[in-house]
Amino acid sequence: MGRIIAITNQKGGTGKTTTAINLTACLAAGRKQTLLIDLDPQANATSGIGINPKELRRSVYHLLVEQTPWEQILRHTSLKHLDLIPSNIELSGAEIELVSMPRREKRLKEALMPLQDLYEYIIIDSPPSLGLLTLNALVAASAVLIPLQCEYYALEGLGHLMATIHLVKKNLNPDIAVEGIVLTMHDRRTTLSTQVIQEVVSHFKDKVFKTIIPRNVRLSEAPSHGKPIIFYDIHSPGAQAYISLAKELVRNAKKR
Amino acid sequence: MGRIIAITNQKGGTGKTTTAINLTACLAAGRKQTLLIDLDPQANATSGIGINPKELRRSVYHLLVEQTPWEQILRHTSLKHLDLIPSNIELSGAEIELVSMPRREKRLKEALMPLQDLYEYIIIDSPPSLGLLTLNALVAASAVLIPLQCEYYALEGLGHLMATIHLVKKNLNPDIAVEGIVLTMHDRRTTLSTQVIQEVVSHFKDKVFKTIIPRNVRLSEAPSHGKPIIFYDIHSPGAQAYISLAKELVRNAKKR
Ligand SMILES: Nc1ncnc2c1ncn2[C@@H]1O[C@H](COP(=O)(O)OP(=O)(O)OP(=O)(O)O)[C@@H](O)[C@H]1O
Ligand SMILES: Nc1ncnc2c1ncn2[C@@H]1O[C@H](COP(=O)(O)OP(=O)(O)OP(=O)(O)O)[C@@H](O)[C@H]1O
Ligand SMILES: [Mg+2]
Ligand SMILES: [Mg+2]
Repeated sequence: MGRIIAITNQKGGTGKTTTAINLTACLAAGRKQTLLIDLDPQANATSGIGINPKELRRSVYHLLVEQTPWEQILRHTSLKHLDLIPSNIELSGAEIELVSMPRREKRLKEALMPLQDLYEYIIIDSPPSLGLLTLNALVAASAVLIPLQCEYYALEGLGHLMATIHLVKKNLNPDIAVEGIVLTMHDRRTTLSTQVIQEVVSHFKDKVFKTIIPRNVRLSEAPSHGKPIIFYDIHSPGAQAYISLAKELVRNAKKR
Repeated sequence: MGRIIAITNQKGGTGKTTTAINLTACLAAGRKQTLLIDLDPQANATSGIGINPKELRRSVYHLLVEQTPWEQILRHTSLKHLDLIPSNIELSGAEIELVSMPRREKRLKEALMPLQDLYEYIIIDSPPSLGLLTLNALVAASAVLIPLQCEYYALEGLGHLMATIHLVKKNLNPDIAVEGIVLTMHDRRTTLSTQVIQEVVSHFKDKVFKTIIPRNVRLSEAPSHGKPIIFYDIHSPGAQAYISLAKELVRNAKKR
């Protein structure tokens, strides 16, 4: 049974998509059969991995709202062992459409059931909000990975995110647990970064991944080439950090 | 009649809140009677200007959903000529609640009518989505200011944002127009920044503000002190850039 991990943080721009693409690419490079799900209408994970959202006839919208079979939506990527359920602009209407649908929070969970036996890791990239799309990710997942920019506003939103995960655990998905917080865009030169890290580590202790992702311009260049960092510049600090994060994730799972 | 300007971009983390706080502070310092509206459940504009969202009994939620009079919600800030309609966590339920309400896109527009004669500038900080909250901002406003990070993903989302503004203009608010695109977090050292700027300027020509906001750590430190940049570090490159942006905005209005 594959692990379903939601990559979630309602704060915008904290590195959700960058983490989703690069973590899945590193897991696939380590020969773990991996599926990436783009649950954001911005479709950044889709384009960042080299697929043009505008050319898609079917997307995750159809999986959620029209219950189209996954075989008609799934795409192979240029990476062996990494497949994608893509997104496109049609998804932006889904939140309003889902409001009046039965089992509106469980639609992704139900759609992924047949896929859990085919993949070791299923990773979901969430949009920057706590609406019905993110709720679907939190109900489908057994673990939540939280990318957190080393900035003040990002820290402020963490309490609300944890409270929401707690509510989902109580009312909708008893299996969900926080896999860990990943500190992203860390800039060694600023005291702000160091202060934020100290605050997060003292609060959340072993729930914070040891791997810290540095601010590295190569990470923000890679998506314009449609490639994960390990295929764009394997020697960059960004690539090395995501390789180490993937190893840490796999190691933590073994310890349980 | 005050100008209502929405600060909008569905891409997360592009500098919407940082621009909303610092632009309003500079307008107020220039003795323009200014109102900042925080339309994001994250309430970053509220805390960034020094007001604790957790202590509020009333917020913009009550203005939109319960039609509470604005006098019971408005707060004065520590800056002369700058008032705030604050946000807090209650707003996160508003999007689902608004779906089934009459005139759901016009509620902010109607609530702001009495305020337009009291302020020269009313600036709205939007959340990172194109849902009903942002739609309310686009219907209430006569101008849209678009902060755009000098990054690839930010560029990708611009087309969709322009298309949405066009739809709002056609169906909901014929007065709306793009005031301009503000390039933010520009890092002179990276070629990516320069490439994005060239692409935006060649596409959108005079719709791009001449003032470019540099990446400046003082801008990300200021919110933890609850102060706009001009009161945290007036000599910083960030403060100088927002002073110049406020002047450019006022100058452009005079030219029309
Ligand atoms: N470690 C890093 N170093 C440098 N740039 C980064 C890093 N991580 C992400 N970025 C860049 O920062 C921006 C924000 O990252 P990203 O889009 O992954 O965040 P997000 O949380 O998915 O955003 P959204 O909330 O819009 O979904 C992107 O332009 C990305 O390329
Ligand atoms: N010019 C800048 N230089 C350095 N840091 C900046 C700059 N502008 C914004 N920041 C920081 O980058 C982060 C994102 O900015 P901000 O929160 O203003 O974006 P936003 O678009 O409002 O995000 P959201 O989509 O979550 O509402 C914040 O931590 C902020 O302090
Ligand atoms: Mg993203
Ligand atoms: Mg914001």
